[in-house]
Amino acid sequence: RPRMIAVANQKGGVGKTTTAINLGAAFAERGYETLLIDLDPQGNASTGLGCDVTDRTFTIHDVISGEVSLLDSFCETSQQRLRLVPASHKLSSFEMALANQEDRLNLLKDILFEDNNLHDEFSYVLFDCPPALNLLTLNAMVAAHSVLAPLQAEFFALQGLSQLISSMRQVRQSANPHIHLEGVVLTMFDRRNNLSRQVESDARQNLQQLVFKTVIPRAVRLSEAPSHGLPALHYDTRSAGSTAYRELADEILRNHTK
Amino acid sequence: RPRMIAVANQKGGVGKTTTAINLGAAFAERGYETLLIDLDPQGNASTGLGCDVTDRTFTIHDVISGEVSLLDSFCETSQQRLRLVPASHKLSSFEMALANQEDRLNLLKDILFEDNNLHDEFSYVLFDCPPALNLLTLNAMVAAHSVLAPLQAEFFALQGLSQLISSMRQVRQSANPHIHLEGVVLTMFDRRNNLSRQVESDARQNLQQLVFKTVIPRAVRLSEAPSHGLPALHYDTRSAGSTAYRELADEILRNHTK
Ligand SMILES: Nc1ncnc2c1ncn2[C@@H]1O[C@H](COP(=O)(O)OP(=O)(O)OP(=O)(O)O)[C@@H](O)[C@H]1O
Ligand SMILES: Nc1ncnc2c1ncn2[C@@H]1O[C@H](COP(=O)(O)OP(=O)(O)OP(=O)(O)O)[C@@H](O)[C@H]1O
Ligand SMILES: [Mg+2]
Ligand SMILES: [Mg+2]
Repeated sequence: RPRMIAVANQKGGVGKTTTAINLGAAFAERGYETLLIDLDPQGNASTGLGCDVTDRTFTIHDVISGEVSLLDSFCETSQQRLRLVPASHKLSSFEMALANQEDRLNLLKDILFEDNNLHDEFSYVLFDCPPALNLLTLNAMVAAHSVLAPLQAEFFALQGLSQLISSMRQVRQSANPHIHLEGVVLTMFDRRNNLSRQVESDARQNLQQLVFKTVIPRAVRLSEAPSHGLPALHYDTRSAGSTAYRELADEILRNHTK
Repeated sequence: RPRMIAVANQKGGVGKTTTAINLGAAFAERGYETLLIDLDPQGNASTGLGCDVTDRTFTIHDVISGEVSLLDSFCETSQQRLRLVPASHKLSSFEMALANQEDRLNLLKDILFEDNNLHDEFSYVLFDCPPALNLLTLNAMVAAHSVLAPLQAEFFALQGLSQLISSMRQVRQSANPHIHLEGVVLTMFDRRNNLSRQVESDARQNLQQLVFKTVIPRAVRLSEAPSHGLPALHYDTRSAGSTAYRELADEILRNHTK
């Protein structure tokens, strides 16, 4: 069965989408069939992979509302073996619409587990989550095996980490006994900046081996790539950002084969 | 009556909290009594002004649920004339808890208008909004006179602007005929970076005079200040970030006296 990883952090702008896109592309490059599901109403992962609002025949919102099967909703990306289920603005009313539904936390999980084809098709499924511990993110945590938390090397981002971890613990106790932390990855790291180094040392001290050895540097090519609808691995394959995400993929793959 | 400004943008990490704190401090420095209401469950504006989770006697959640009056919930900050109503984690269940309540969009507005003392006490009220077009942000848009939208000079941030503006228009048609765009302020701007300059020229072309002349540069002192619980205007008064936020305050004040 595919390994499912939720890329989540309620702090905004920490690199969730950039990590989901480029880690997905790196898994695909290494031969693993990968599916990226965009759960953010902003739809940045969809746009960043070249699937603009007008190109989205079906979205994850259509899948969750039962209008189309998961298998019919995939779209191809520029990266072979990386497929996408795009987001929709309609996701922003998800919470309000489902407030009274009993099994509202299991919607995503039920869809993914029903679909036997998924199990044969993919090795990895990544969820790009919105910047909130809301019903969409919780659905991803209930469906996933693990949470990958990008941590921007900044003060506010470090503050929010304990809340993210405690939410994950609550999901483990109530809805998904398997969910664990895949790891924390430092993003937008600038070696010359005291604050960056301070956040790194705090994180490694508190979380130890849960913090990936791989650190993603602040690299302008990572923020340019989405405007071309490409992962950075395609946009500028030898750039520092591309190299770092390949290293992160290798580190995760090593952990999975241990 | 105080002018109420919602600092909002559903894109995460664009500088909403940094703008709310430092613009608030600049208004206060210029002699205007200012109240900052932290509507984000993360509580970054509260922490950034030195009001840690353990110091928060009352929060905006307590005020909205009717447990305490607005006037009793203020706490002082290091800046004279700048007061804060802190956030609470409980805000994250706001949406779910109020899904069935008829007047759920007017809760904040009703509290602010009932309170006559507020009218005599303050010249400005700023709302720091969470990274979502959810019930909390919509409540701020219904209560406020205007929306101030920080725009990070990046591709994904520019993408989200049209959705923010269309949400504001919907609020104007349905719940608050006065709401208008105070302006868009470019943040984390780096003159040496092509993408930054590209985003600026796109924004000024599409939105023209709605984009403030003042541009907030990427400045490390702005991201260091919150770990000391101080606005940058206190932490490093002569830094580029502090100067830029003072200029922004002056530009807004000039617009208000025209
Ligand atoms: N390592 C990096 N170096 C430079 N820029 C980066 C890096 N990672 C991400 N960015 C840029 O920073 C901004 C925020 O990143 P991104 O949108 O991936 O974060 P996010 O956590 O998904 O945001 P949101 O909370 O809104 O979903 C984007 O404009 C992105 O292009
Ligand atoms: N002009 C700037 N220069 C450098 N760093 C900045 C600047 N403005 C904000 N920052 C830093 O960037 C990060 C994001 O800013 P901030 O938290 O204010 O954004 P936000 O929009 O409030 O985020 P969220 O969507 O999570 O509420 C913070 O760590 C902040 O300290
Ligand atoms: Mg994102
Ligand atoms: Mg904020």
